[in-house]
Amino acid sequence: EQAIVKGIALDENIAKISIMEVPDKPGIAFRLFSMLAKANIHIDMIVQNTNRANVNDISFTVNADDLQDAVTVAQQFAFEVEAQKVEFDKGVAKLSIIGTGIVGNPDIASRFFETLYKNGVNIRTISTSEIKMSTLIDKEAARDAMVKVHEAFELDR
Amino acid sequence: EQAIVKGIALDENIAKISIMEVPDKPGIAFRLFSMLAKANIHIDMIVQNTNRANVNDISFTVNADDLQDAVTVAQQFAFEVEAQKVEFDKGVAKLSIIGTGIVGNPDIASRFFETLYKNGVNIRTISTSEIKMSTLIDKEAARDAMVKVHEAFELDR
Ligand SMILES: C[C@@H](O)[C@H](N)C(=O)O
Ligand SMILES: C[C@@H](O)[C@H](N)C(=O)O
Repeated sequence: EQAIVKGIALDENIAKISIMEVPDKPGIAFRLFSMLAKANIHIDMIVQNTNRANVNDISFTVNADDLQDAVTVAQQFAFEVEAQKVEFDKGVAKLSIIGTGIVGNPDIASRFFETLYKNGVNIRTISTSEIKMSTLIDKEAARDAMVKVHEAFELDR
Repeated sequence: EQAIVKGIALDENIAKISIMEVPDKPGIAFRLFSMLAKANIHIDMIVQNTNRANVNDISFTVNADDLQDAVTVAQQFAFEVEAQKVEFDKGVAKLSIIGTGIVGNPDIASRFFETLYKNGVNIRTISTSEIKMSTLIDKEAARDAMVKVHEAFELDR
């Protein structure tokens, strides 16, 4: 499938919450999102990578305005499942490239990540689908990074 | 936005590779995907969660047939950046729910994860977008899990 980048999206109005070292066993993710659902907290993305030593970290992003409520739920959850800690960060933005067939093609990931690297931007989180490749980066760097990525994919023409 | 689950997708023909404890600084993700691009390895998904103590883990999935080539690249990369180790796993499958507005709604994540929990399925990796919520689970459990998730979202009607 031909890989085509169609646009860049920047969401600066988000905050990230990570619950570190939750037990890696069935029912844990369910419990967290069930509690968030009961609290009516709207979720933007969910990221969980591979485990290590029977624990794992679960991260999710919310609208910045919902951070306080989400942290309250996350802390209650962390306490109940005996996770290590809750981390949260409002200084994060989601920068994504959007297109068709884009994940399959590592050249696109490579160019996206290269542009961030060349501008000294650290990639804090990565989550992808066939049509969207999203990164979480420092909010302060985000506007400039978006312009650079736009140029790198020649989207101005 | 109304959240609607339209379908379930199962991909059993994948393998997962994780490079554990890479340095968490700019240029690392670029280097990995640049090497994978040079080796012409087609990527299905990329997952990286929040860091800890200046290191992070980067995971990606490939077509099961490409596992050996991808591991070769991953090991070379891990050596060059002094990562802790490379893990890989062919016994994994990607089970996803597809729809519109689905991530925003934690009730959908909750029901998806609850179904897996009730069937004793451990969720190994989670990656989401607005239209797709993907999990990596044990391949052996995947077919049965797909049927159960299909039922849970009443997609047979
Ligand atoms: C960590 C969490 O995802 C756990 N593996 C679960 O299945 O709920
Ligand atoms: C870990 C890796 O993603 C690193 N933070 C980078 O920017 O390349």
